[in-house]
Amino acid sequence: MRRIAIINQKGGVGKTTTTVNLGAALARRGRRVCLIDLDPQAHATTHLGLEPDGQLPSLYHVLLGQKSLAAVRRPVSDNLWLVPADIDLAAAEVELAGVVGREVILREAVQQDATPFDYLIMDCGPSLGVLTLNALASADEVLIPLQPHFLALHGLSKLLETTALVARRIHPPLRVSGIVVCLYDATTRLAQEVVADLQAFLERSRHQAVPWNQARLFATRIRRNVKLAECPSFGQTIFSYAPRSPGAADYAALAEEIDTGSVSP
Amino acid sequence: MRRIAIINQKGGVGKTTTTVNLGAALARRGRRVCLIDLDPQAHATTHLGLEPDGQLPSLYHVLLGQKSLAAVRRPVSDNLWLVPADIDLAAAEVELAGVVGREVILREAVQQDATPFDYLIMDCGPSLGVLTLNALASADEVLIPLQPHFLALHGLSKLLETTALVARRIHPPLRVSGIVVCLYDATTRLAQEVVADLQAFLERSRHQAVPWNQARLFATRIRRNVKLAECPSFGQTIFSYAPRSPGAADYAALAEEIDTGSVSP
Ligand SMILES: Nc1ncnc2c1ncn2[C@@H]1O[C@H](COP(=O)(O)OP(=O)(O)OP(=O)(O)O)[C@@H](O)[C@H]1O
Ligand SMILES: Nc1ncnc2c1ncn2[C@@H]1O[C@H](COP(=O)(O)OP(=O)(O)OP(=O)(O)O)[C@@H](O)[C@H]1O
Ligand SMILES: [Mg+2]
Ligand SMILES: [Mg+2]
Repeated sequence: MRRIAIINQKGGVGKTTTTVNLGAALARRGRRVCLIDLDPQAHATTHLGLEPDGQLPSLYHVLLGQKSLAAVRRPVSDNLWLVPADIDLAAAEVELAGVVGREVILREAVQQDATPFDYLIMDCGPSLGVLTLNALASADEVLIPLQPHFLALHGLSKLLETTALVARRIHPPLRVSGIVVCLYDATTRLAQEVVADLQAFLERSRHQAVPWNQARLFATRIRRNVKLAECPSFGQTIFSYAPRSPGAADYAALAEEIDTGSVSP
Repeated sequence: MRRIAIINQKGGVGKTTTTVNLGAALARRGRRVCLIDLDPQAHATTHLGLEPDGQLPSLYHVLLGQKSLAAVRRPVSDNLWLVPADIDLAAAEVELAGVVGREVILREAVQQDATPFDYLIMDCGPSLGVLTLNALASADEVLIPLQPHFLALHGLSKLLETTALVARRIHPPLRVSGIVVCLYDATTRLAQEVVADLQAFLERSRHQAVPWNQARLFATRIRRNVKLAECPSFGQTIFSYAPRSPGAADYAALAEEIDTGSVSP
């Protein structure tokens, strides 16, 4: 099972949109995919048509040791399952503050989960707090969605260092597998310049003894496409809502690239 | 002095862009403006050309009682000052966890600050943690930047409830003054539908005994304009970088609307 944490502490860069639509695209390729919503704002949960109203059996109950992952997991569509978040997850950050091994509770739950999946994909909110640390400690791969704006590279270094720290202290198998450019405005020079800066940054890292010297920039870029912003309001993924849109094409290409290692031209 | 907290727990909706450019626009109108960066990611600080490298005298030192606001405040341009954030602010959330009155430390510092300003504008990160609570407890007005996407309204209710709670328990003068639509894509039906939903929501609230029944939707909408995304990379506000751009026109109009209560046509 490939365990992927979708991480970026910068807000609004496409983490949730990527979790939901990449997950759906992999499911359409016949992979069994389990999504986990680790954001107290529960956007992946809402995106898939559930109501996080405080009544939902959720990841919160798993982190507090009250339920197993299997007990709160729900089928979404063929090959696609979701472990939802709910608003009480906001309290978890505080409630877990004093607990021993608070960053590895999710990892334990995943290890105890007997259900076979091909992919586990974890959506994190815009922070590097205990919920995000749980994702990092449970993952073998980190996928970083990144909006090609100025502050993107600034935040990236900090994020990579945090990943390295978790890898060293808590979970050695962890590695940054890749960065995916999201919200890509091909027409703007800004996007092209930031992507060029990003490629140069990754190139320099190749020759350094840093844990992300194998990180790749995915060839697939997710272009800005209003259909991707519309489908959450119908509780759907892009593949049900607008299967012929550029958004659907881009996430299908990303899934192929992640699944096989390359994209058909 | 008008004390405005720029708040939205949703990531990437234009909080920092609004803090910096609204602040600059008010300064250009001759108002004395002090910006405070309350986000450990320090984007407002970086936007204005400073380097949050752990060496900056910053808001962190104020929250820990080591320095006054005046001691860390820096002039940015005419009429515009900044109290910067720095990376060590991330530790504040944890370090303040046990401290009595941890949500009102900034308010005390503001009250002890003898320097006369017309506006205090506080930029918050995408969370409702102790740093954001400090902003709410120090503010008399809350300004909510909002991207007209589906999840905007979802998050708004939660945000308004939090504001009401702070007002009731910690800081009674607090009120939501307004919501400003940011990243507005006038060409998309999605943006128009969400704005219509927002207007309906605010209209319904008028007749309820809720603390936000006076909240207004600003007439000024900040349109999506790549110039606004480019200027941080030069450490500039939109008014130095691209003074004739739609981004500059929109923030100048917002400043007029906030300063005078209405916009000249
Ligand atoms: N490629 C795209 N084209 C158009 N809209 C997009 C695209 N990707 C994401 N969006 C929209 O942009 C907004 C931010 O995206 P999203 O919520 O996925 O980011 P996020 O990183 O998960 O944010 P947060 O930090 O708040 O968790 C959402 O309203 C989403 O619908
Ligand atoms: N009107 C606009 N037109 C084009 N780009 C914009 C506009 N407003 C903001 N941006 C860009 O969008 C990105 C997100 O904006 P910004 O950082 O201001 O949001 P934020 O709410 O402060 O995010 P966070 O939740 O991470 O603090 C930034 O790269 C910014 O430069
Ligand atoms: Mg998200
Ligand atoms: Mg910001």
